[in-house]
Amino acid sequence: MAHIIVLGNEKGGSGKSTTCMHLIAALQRAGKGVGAIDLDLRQTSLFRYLDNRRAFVAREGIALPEPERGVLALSTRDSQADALAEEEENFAAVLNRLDQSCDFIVIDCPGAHTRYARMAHAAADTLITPMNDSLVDFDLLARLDPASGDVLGPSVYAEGVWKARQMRMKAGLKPLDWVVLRNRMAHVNAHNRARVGDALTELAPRIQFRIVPGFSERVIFRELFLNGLTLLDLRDVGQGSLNMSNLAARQELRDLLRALSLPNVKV
Amino acid sequence: MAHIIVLGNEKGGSGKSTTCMHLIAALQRAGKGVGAIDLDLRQTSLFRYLDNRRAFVAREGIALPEPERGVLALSTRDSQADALAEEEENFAAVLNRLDQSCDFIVIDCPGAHTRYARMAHAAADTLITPMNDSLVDFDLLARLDPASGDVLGPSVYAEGVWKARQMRMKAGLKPLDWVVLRNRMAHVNAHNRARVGDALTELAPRIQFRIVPGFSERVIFRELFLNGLTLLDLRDVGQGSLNMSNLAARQELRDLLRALSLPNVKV
Ligand SMILES: Nc1ncnc2c1ncn2[C@@H]1O[C@H](COP(=O)(O)OP(=O)(O)OP(=O)(O)O)[C@@H](O)[C@H]1O
Ligand SMILES: Nc1ncnc2c1ncn2[C@@H]1O[C@H](COP(=O)(O)OP(=O)(O)OP(=O)(O)O)[C@@H](O)[C@H]1O
Ligand SMILES: [Mg+2]
Ligand SMILES: [Mg+2]
Repeated sequence: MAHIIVLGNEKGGSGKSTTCMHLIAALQRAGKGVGAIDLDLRQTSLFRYLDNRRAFVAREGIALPEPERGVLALSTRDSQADALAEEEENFAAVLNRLDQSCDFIVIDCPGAHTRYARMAHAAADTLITPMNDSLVDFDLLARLDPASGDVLGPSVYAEGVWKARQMRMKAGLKPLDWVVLRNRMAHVNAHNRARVGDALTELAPRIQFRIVPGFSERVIFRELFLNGLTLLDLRDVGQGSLNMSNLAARQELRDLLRALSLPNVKV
Repeated sequence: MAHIIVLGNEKGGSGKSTTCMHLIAALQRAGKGVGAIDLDLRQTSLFRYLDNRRAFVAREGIALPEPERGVLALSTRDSQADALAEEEENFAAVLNRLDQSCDFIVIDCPGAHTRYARMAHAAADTLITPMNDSLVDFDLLARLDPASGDVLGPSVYAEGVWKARQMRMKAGLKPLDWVVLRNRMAHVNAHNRARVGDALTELAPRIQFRIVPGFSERVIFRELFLNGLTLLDLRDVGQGSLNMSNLAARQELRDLLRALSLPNVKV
């Protein structure tokens, strides 16, 4: 049974696709068979990143690990109920196929509450929610009292995860491991980071997620997009000159992988 | 006729809601009547920001300018065609109502290609597209050749704007002013910023947008969210201690407003 990892957060630009790409790279380099599903069917940021990688390999003649892909199409049926039924069939079929050959299936969700995204959240063994170090992003997890900073109640994305957990329990699946990480953190902004950190620490036990080490704002996480590369590929492509920021980026990725405690993955 | 400003970018987390909130604040302080429509019907980040503002005013007894709101609901009809027809009626009704009392109507779009978002893009007199200083964000405007950096062709969001322009022309409306700004820029990353800047400069004449000054990554743009405040409100609430970053932030907002060249707005 492949272990299903979902990158989910309805908040846009929280780092789902970026984290997804780097997780795929890290798992492949740990020797695992990885399947990738891009549920952002319009933007397809993950598959674009992977297309760029494929083009780089073809152009430069350098071998790089590439995941197997699961491709899903949007139903064109006019009735919502019919469209849902068709997409549920597609989703199950793709998961079954990838399950045959993969140790891990990594699913990148869009920043929206689509039918496929809801299916992915119910199918996830590990749900990774990256977020900006921001009370605006936090607002999609829970509402805070402006005066006291206390958690007032869950917001729309947390409620969605709760529903997915319910579906999972009804289907008799093992519990979802929900992890939240902060992304694009800057060293400056210590006060804001403490406010967000405190809010997350208070919220975590209430809606059942654990907080794992995340990523700093580092241009290395995005400047290799056109070539489809990640920092883990730099040695293979002969750009192994790891400066301070890249070494730190490697460590951040390693710390995340360790904290995820994935089955049979030694870090 | 109220001038309609739309914040649009299918790419999530590009700064639509943040730019929207600060533009509303700036226009109100320039003495204009402002209407606000939040088309992110699930996250409602803009209306949450405004709700927090309203709660602050009630709690602290400090008067602050608040825009008029236009509220839209998602159609629950099962057929796509029926849902579209109902939503088109809702949209026109809300615009007509706000038009009576507002100089400007500001519309915040979600990071997705929804029916209401498409209507907003066709209705926009000014379309503001904020984006991260990133080739990943750029990828939603156009594809670049990885080797040469040349623009290969428009991507999904640029095509959406083109379709909106077509609808506008057929309806006999004046041309859309499409402006693109970079958001969350960091002083470090000069090389990456130059790459994105060059790509934007090459693309601008081809798909007909102009580039305007944007915003740096500054915690002042997000740390006041819980109280619904912007940096323009700090003097009114007695926190007028403008440090270097806040003064620079003010100037960035002023520079944007000037570059927008809005009717009857002196900056
Ligand atoms: N740690 C990081 N350092 C630097 N840039 C980053 C980092 N993480 C993400 N980015 C950049 O931030 C932007 C948003 O990231 P990304 O596209 O991964 O988010 P997303 O959650 O997948 O967005 P969407 O909701 O649109 O799918 C992109 O421009 C990306 O290149
Ligand atoms: N100039 C800035 N400086 C600091 N933080 C910023 C800035 N602009 C935006 N942010 C933060 O970046 C994140 C994304 O911004 P925002 O929510 O405005 O984007 P959006 O395009 O409306 O996203 P969505 O696609 O989810 O609607 C938020 O956490 C916000 O607080
Ligand atoms: Mg994405
Ligand atoms: Mg928004």
